[in-house]
Amino acid sequence: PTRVVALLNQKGGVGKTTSTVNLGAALADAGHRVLLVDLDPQGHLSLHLGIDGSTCGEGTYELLLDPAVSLAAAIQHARPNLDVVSATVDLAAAESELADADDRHGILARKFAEAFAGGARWDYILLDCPPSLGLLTLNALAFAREVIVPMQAHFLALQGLGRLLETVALVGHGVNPDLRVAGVLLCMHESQSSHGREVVAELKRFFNEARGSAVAWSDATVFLPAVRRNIKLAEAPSFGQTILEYAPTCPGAMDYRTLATRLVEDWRRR
Amino acid sequence: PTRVVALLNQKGGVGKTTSTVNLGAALADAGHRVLLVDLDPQGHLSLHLGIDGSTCGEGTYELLLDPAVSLAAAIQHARPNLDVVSATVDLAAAESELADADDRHGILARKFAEAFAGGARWDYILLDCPPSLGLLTLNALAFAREVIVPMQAHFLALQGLGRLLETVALVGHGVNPDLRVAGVLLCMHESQSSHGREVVAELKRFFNEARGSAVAWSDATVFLPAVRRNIKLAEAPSFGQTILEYAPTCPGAMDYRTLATRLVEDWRRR
Ligand SMILES: Nc1ncnc2c1ncn2[C@@H]1O[C@H](COP(=O)(O)OP(=O)(O)OP(=O)(O)O)[C@@H](O)[C@H]1O
Ligand SMILES: Nc1ncnc2c1ncn2[C@@H]1O[C@H](COP(=O)(O)OP(=O)(O)OP(=O)(O)O)[C@@H](O)[C@H]1O
Ligand SMILES: [Mg+2]
Ligand SMILES: [Mg+2]
Repeated sequence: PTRVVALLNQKGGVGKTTSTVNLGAALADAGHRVLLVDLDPQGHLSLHLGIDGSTCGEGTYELLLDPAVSLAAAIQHARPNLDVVSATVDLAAAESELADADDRHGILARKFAEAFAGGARWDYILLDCPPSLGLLTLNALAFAREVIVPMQAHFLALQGLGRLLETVALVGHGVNPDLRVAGVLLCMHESQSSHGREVVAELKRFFNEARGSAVAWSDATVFLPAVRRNIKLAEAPSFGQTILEYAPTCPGAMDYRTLATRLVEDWRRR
Repeated sequence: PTRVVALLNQKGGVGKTTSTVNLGAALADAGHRVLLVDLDPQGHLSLHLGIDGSTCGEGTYELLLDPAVSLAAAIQHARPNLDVVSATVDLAAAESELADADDRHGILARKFAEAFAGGARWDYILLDCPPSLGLLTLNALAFAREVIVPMQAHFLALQGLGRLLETVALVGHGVNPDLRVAGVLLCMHESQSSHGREVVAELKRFFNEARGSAVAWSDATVFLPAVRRNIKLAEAPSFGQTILEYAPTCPGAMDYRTLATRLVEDWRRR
């Protein structure tokens, strides 16, 4: 079955795009067919991969706004096994342009349903969300089967988690009852910090208390390994490269590869 | 004259709040009268200082929405020389609630004008902006005299700068002709990284090319020292403390103190 994962956090600069690109690259490198969808008007996903979102024809904006545009028309082959749907700054207008559209949260899901019916197949679809809980993120949540929350193990980062889970719960009760929160992905992690350890302990306590309950995060975990802070991960996008291309043996590359392997095993077992 | 500074960056998690609190604390500690205004519905500024924004009576929301609320009613004395106007999550509704208000970008400026006329005085007013270029940020820009842009020396962080400066230029040409961009404050800086140095060089080149022109950033600089990445800065808010209270001799405290001193000297010279 296709795994559809939304990388979600309304807080900015927490590692959503870096994780989407590098997890996607690690999965593709391991032989899985991967599609990355950029839902952020900043267009950093395409930038990170060295793709020019504005010259590539149809992208996320056209896919959401134009009923005549199919998913196939919006897909670029970025790397072997790694397809991309690009975002451009036009996407910023989507929120208002779609304000009166019918079922404006289900557009992404519908375009994908049509594509699947037509035989399109990937093993993993990763949705890079913008730092907000608006229409673009809601389209991701209406389509996704799971949510991964990239975040830093900082006190201030914990504060937004409640509101994020509320939004997931809302969509889960409404339009997407199978939506699950798979867990938290710790990014830019500094393992020597006792503060970091306390925040991680707090997260684990929170998820443990939800075990056996009816919430969407009742079997959520804190993924290990944490992705360590590693400047190579910030350098790679300036060359339009994934971390596996830019610095295949650096800690950042190791962490994302290990994460990809663990997620595949996890998913296989369920 | 009162320095009114907006700490601005539509990108999230770049150090706006950490810088507002700690620069403010350093200025207050040096004997200046400081007011911090939280314009972010996340309310992290109050959280950072150990103030409960929701129980403190009037805050930014009431100040913007209720003509009967004066600035004086919204002020809390957080520390010696350090006053605060708190934000609560209600502030998230301000954008839509003010959509049809007259001169909805000038509300903050008007409330302050009334307060100044009544004799209110601070040496420095720092405005902590949310990660967006919407109504709350525009109120900051309509009132501020200068803009400081906290950012990380990362490739992806450079990408949003153009749009940020466009917005400043718009407000500068319209409602606030004296608005200047004082410069960029490098946050979470890793000085050993050659990538960081390249990004800093790029920023300096960009500002040098603007010298002598008519833009709002024609005398902008990259402030030194950069504020180094230092986990203490992420720990302090979990205790409701400024860095000067939490770890007065750590690199984070040193950097913000040095910065405060340099800014004061800079401002004195102009
Ligand atoms: N583990 C890491 N070590 C060092 N730098 C990192 C790491 N992960 C991400 N970065 C850098 O931190 C910044 C923020 O990361 P990223 O853009 O992935 O976050 P985001 O959540 O997608 O941000 P936004 O909310 O703006 O979309 C980027 O400059 C990125 O290159
Ligand atoms: N120099 C630093 N070293 C280590 N951690 C830092 C540093 N500066 C800020 N942080 C931490 O990084 C995170 C983001 O910082 P901060 O909240 O100040 O950014 P922001 O721009 O105000 O974010 P937002 O856009 O959400 O308002 C916080 O958890 C903060 O504690
Ligand atoms: Mg992103
Ligand atoms: Mg902030």
